[in-house]
Amino acid sequence: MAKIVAIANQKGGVGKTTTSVNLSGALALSQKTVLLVDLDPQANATSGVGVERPCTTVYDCLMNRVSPSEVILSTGFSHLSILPSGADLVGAEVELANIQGREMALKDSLESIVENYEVIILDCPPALGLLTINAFVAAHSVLVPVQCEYYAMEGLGRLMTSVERVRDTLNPGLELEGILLTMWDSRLTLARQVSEEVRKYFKDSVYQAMIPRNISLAEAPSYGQIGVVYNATSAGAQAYIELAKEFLNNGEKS
Amino acid sequence: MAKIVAIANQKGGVGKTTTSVNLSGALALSQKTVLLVDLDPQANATSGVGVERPCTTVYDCLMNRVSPSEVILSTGFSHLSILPSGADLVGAEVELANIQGREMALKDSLESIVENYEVIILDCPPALGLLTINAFVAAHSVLVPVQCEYYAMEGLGRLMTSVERVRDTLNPGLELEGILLTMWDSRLTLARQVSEEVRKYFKDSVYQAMIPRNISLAEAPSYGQIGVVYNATSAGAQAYIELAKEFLNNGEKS
Ligand SMILES: Nc1ncnc2c1ncn2[C@@H]1O[C@H](COP(=O)(O)OP(=O)(O)OP(=O)(O)O)[C@@H](O)[C@H]1O
Ligand SMILES: Nc1ncnc2c1ncn2[C@@H]1O[C@H](COP(=O)(O)OP(=O)(O)OP(=O)(O)O)[C@@H](O)[C@H]1O
Ligand SMILES: [Mg+2]
Ligand SMILES: [Mg+2]
Repeated sequence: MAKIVAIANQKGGVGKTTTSVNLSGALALSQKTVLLVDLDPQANATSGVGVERPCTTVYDCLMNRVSPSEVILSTGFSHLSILPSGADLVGAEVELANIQGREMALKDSLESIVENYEVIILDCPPALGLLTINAFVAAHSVLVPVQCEYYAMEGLGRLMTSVERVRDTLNPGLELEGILLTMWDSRLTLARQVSEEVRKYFKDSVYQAMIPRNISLAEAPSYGQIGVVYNATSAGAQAYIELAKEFLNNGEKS
Repeated sequence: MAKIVAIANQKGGVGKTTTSVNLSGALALSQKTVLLVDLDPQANATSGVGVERPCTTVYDCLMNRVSPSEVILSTGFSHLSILPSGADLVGAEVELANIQGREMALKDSLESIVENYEVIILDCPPALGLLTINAFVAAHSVLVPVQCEYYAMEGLGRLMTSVERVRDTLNPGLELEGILLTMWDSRLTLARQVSEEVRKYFKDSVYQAMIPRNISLAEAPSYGQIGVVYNATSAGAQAYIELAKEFLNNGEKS
């Protein structure tokens, strides 16, 4: 039975996709069978693992009841598969709104393939709309990337409220997997202030691993590569490998 | 009659709010009367000009037909006012969906105050949903911040398609105000590659002014200050002042 984790934060550009792709990659490197689900119409996670213009996407699973096993693609990385996104997903938020059980569409869809993977990672769009709510309903936990900048802290309260609301209604088992500090730059006072504030408030929920600002993480997707493989010895890649270890250790404890 | 400009890009974290706040600030410094409208439920533009927890927001204008003149607040910066956002705006996308003329709500609301300002800047959320569509319908033009990174280029086609669709249906006068390269770092190959690609494709629509990655732009909001005032001689502030000059020059030509 796979552990399903949603990577979410409504603040834009905080590293959700970079974390989804590189955590998936690092877990695959440690021989876990991983499925990455791209729930963002921007389809950045899809291109981030080198997949171009898929003909069927997660939209078909949510709206046309196509089984994910017919849409899932292998990537160039062993142990890592992707349920890709595409521009058609833009319509899903509006179309889902009028359907009975609209929050359960992803959970119902993944049920048929959940036994085939050890970890399923859900990359969410920068909003708390129906696609992200679907991810919260389908997931066992939520991992929240937080950029070490001022605006990124402001939305955390609302994100936690949204998680709690889903826990109280549609998914009683939903937990906080952890808070990940991203684009950390130890030379910047702002980064230190934000990370201290986040650790003070979220205490042990914050990963020890912090992801530094590292250019090779931003370069990797332009080559259709995953950062942890594109430049394995870089500070960014190493940080995601550390994160994967911490993620697996936390999983053994619970 | 105010010139109304939407600052939009569905990619998250590319500098929409930083551009909205600092372009507004730079225009106000050159004695233009400016209204900044915060259309993002995250309310970053609202806190970016130092306004905390406003009791009425743009939500009341869109949903409860409250006149903007009763919601607009002055900021600590002369010539700059704000129509603030708040968490209640989260509900607007879903609530608007079922209303007749849902795309015209903002345009209709702003009509009563458009004579009071020379420029109105609309900060959009990271999505092409109903709030951004409302901005496209109300605006004369769209200014698109593009971060000098790989993922930021991917969504530009879809953004332009959305602008064209609104031009063909609800707002025939809608134009592209310009493409602004943000978080530019001349030392990075990736930034040079992306900026060359964007200039090749969008030609003269790309501003000469490029906004460098500059920490004081990210620090300013934590003090409730606008970058162009917080650290006026910084490279970031100077770039936004250059942008404002170019913006005003372009306006005179058309
Ligand atoms: N640690 C890092 N160091 C350097 N660049 C990074 C890092 N993490 C992410 N980036 C870059 O920053 C930009 C934003 O990251 P990313 O797209 O992963 O964020 P996101 O939260 O998924 O954005 P969105 O809200 O649009 O979905 C991307 O161009 C990415 O390549
Ligand atoms: N030129 C710059 N130099 C350094 N930091 C910047 C610059 N522009 C923006 N930032 C910082 O980068 C982060 C993202 O910028 P901003 O919030 O303005 O983007 P956005 O597109 O409005 O994001 P969202 O998609 O969430 O609305 C913020 O923390 C901001 O302070
Ligand atoms: Mg993303
Ligand atoms: Mg913003």
